[in-house]
Amino acid sequence: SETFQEISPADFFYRNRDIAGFTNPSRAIYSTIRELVENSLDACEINGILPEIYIRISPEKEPISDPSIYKIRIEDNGIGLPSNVIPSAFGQVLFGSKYKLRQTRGTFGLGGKMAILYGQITTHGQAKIISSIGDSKSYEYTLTMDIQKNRPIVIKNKTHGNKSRWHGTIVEFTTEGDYSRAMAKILDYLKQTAIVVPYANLTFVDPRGRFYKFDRATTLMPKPPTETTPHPHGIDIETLKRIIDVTNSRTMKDFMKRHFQRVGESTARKFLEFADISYKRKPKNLTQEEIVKFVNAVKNYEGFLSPDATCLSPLGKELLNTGIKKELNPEFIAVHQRRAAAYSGYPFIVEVGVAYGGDVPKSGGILLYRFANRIPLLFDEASDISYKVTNDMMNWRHYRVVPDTPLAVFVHICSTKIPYKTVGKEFIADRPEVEHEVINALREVARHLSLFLSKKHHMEREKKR
Amino acid sequence: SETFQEISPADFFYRNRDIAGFTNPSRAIYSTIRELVENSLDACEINGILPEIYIRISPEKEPISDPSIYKIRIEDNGIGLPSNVIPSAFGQVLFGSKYKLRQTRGTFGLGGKMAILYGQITTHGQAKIISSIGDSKSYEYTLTMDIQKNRPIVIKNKTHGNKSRWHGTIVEFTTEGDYSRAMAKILDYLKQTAIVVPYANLTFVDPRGRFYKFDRATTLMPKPPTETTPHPHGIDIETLKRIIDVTNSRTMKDFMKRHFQRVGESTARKFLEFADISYKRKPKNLTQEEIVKFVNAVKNYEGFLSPDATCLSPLGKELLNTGIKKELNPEFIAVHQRRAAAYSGYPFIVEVGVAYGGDVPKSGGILLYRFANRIPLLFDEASDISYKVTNDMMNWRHYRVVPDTPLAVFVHICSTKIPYKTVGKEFIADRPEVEHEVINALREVARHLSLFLSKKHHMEREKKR
Ligand SMILES: Nc1ncnc2c1ncn2[C@@H]1O[C@H](COP(=O)(O)OP(=O)(O)OP(=O)(O)O)[C@@H](O)[C@H]1O
Ligand SMILES: Nc1ncnc2c1ncn2[C@@H]1O[C@H](COP(=O)(O)OP(=O)(O)OP(=O)(O)O)[C@@H](O)[C@H]1O
Ligand SMILES: [Mg+2]
Ligand SMILES: [Mg+2]
Repeated sequence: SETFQEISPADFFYRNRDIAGFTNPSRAIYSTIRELVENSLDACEINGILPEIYIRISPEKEPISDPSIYKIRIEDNGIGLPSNVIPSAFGQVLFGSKYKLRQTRGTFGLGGKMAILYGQITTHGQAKIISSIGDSKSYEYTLTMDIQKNRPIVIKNKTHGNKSRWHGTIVEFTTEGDYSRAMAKILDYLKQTAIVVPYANLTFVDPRGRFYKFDRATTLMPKPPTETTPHPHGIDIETLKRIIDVTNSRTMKDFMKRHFQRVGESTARKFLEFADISYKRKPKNLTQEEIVKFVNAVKNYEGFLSPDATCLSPLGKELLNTGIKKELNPEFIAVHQRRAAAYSGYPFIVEVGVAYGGDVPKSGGILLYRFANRIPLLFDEASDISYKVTNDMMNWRHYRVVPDTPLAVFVHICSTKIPYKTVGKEFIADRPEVEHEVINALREVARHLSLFLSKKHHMEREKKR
Repeated sequence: SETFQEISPADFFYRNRDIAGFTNPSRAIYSTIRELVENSLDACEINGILPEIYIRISPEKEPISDPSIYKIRIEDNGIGLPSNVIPSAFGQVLFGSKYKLRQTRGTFGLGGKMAILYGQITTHGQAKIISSIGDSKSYEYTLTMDIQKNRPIVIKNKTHGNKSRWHGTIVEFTTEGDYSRAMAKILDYLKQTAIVVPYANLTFVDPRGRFYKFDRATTLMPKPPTETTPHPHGIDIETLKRIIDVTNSRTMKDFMKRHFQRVGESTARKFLEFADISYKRKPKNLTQEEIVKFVNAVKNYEGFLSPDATCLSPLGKELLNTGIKKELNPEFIAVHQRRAAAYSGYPFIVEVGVAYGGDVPKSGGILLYRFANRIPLLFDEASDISYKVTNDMMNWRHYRVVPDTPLAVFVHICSTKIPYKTVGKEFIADRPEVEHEVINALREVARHLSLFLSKKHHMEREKKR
């Protein structure tokens, strides 16, 4: 007869770590760096801090013979963490500060822990975390993860004075990595991060002691993304019940206005009339049938304003233009930002750029750069919606683009919830609303490219005469 | 300042249900059916029971206007469940009987719960489970899931007499689905399941009351897969520490022989000598350094026998041949089963078939059928390793195959751990060892195809003279 078992979420992601991007020492060291950098950038940007991030990978033994043991160290000047949450933030899977409706790189409460977990199972090491929120103290923890219980084990715990009122976080641990195989991707990741985060100072020291400095190109930071309330179209029975549980509203009308974005007096009344629920009804008294009625009505009601995108923080045309120019020095650039759209109640903005000539490679198809919430996506290109739109759906011939045209396409999507297909955050699912935005954005820049190419063609023919 | 939160695994997969294949009502009803059928087939096969599975999707309101509310009911004659685990098996995420080293369809402890969860958040319904292990009692539970706590809530609980000593499980709940959009995929899934599970009786009744019967083509069942012990190459520090925790071995030599597959007296001694660990050492006394030394040595030692594949249950050439013939009635078939291989200590067997002519479509590229542990994979084809090998790596021209050749390729992989790329089990990651097996298997059948095509070509030229 069968034996039954429950496992913790840490154990689940330990057993299935390839699903989170920790497949082998080469992929794991890449995922380690990207998860840590994304945590540091979030910790700076959310709080309007110009990021200063220092990353070092140093060999634990020489000579290096990959795969090898490395010490990973990352330092940032972000908001830091309060002492009491440090062990859980770095030692408990499904714990974090990003379970909100807000545009952040982090979303699962898992990434930093996966990096530490992989280091622990390959080197038996301990992770050291030092952090301060910028007050008079900084806190140092040495910890390991109890994977079966999904609990941090604090080995050591020190409090230091913080005279300089430094704020930030330092994370240090050992891990097995194949740096020589991952190097190109790691450098690519940092370089592309510098394109979309041009206000950050990134310093990377590799195992051979080589310095890579990505100096900030501007001190102008885009407005930080803000937390928003749910849109009615994002509501299902579970979400509704949770809001009812915590509400102080004494009427359904007030409930609608308080808990949903962009619902005012008249929208609330009209919707409740459409849903056939009395606007005076006490939310906590709704019956099961009324809850189902509400959720069905919310899906069918067409009178809601579209989701508010002011909470989002897109790159902007200027930043995208500058980044593409710096990366490819092209003969021609066109960028376009679509108006905000939504899928399942989540607002999102698509921004694209197309570059022609200059350093754009002449062969090997269209060079595609993909970004989501300012994160460069470097793997599984062929599974991504942007790849499908760029290569299968766009009719480039219509815009005078032929197989050998040196073309690069940049796609950035920002949202309160990026529809990643996997926990490893490498590609985006093909949602029809997202597909619609990407293809229309590409057609817009392709139009400008087409005008340029026809002029260029015309001038070249003139020259020949 | 940031606020921190921990969430349960049920909450994690609720928020990220698209990662588990529950994206929208059309995809969700497909995923619901496949997760339930896979549970029923496991419950039969693991125990050598000829499967009798009955699936019914019935509309909760007429006329149907998709997406719509449906009642889902599935009955099987499998091994059933003991009363005390029924609530957790169907109401607690990351709970199950398949966290073992054994070839089963289930692997995550999540699928059945996702189906019930999606039904609950779209219809506020309750799930009814009736099960018996074939003794004098059967047990009926009505339950819902507390998603935030990841605990089942038992609403009702009845014990019935079981005079007929029936064994099996019945699962029933309501869910929102878009059956008209999902219908083709659901029927395809059942039809392809019948190909690789020809000893099962499957009955499906759709929302319009139409019966689809897939009668068993044979009563011969392949030997059931068995549970196996870890192979040394599958060991990391965490796994080693867990085995040390539970071992009764008093020497490292005995530890090696008892806990690892295919390690006998001489292999144990030779390996421990290679690892520079005394074979008399008590496992529970190993120091941290010795644990690291052991794990590093295990990766580098080349004297281990390859992982034992006798625990696996491949389809077999005859079954594959019969299934392909029944599906496509081709002019020519070739099938091949590779010898067992391994990745990361997990044994796997690749079996392929190629079919030409008959009902194979003449256009639209090579028709690819993918299976893993006898599960048909119907989505995300372009991301799957078999697609890449079939379309990007195979040089079909070399085998006389041209763009309009009516060709179908079948790939089945069985393993104690299928390297799925996602929790939704729709495509397989490109592990180099798996890629190697698939391409060599395809070349083998392509050779036979090539001989056939050249004969056919020759005979057609003869005819023309
Ligand atoms: N460098 C840092 N500075 C400040 N806070 C941090 C830092 N790194 C991690 N944290 C905190 O620890 C939490 C957990 O991080 P972790 O990477 O595990 O998950 P996440 O970033 O929330 O989501 P994801 O799994 O998508 O990365 C974060 O939510 C954040 O609150
Ligand atoms: N029809 C059934 N008959 C017998 N046992 C069942 C049945 N359905 C589910 N179970 C039991 O419930 C457990 C949980 O099922 P669930 O589908 O949630 O996870 P799983 O099958 O173990 O893994 P996966 O998430 O990969 O499907 C199973 O492991 C099995 O023990
Ligand atoms: Mg993170
Ligand atoms: Mg299952």
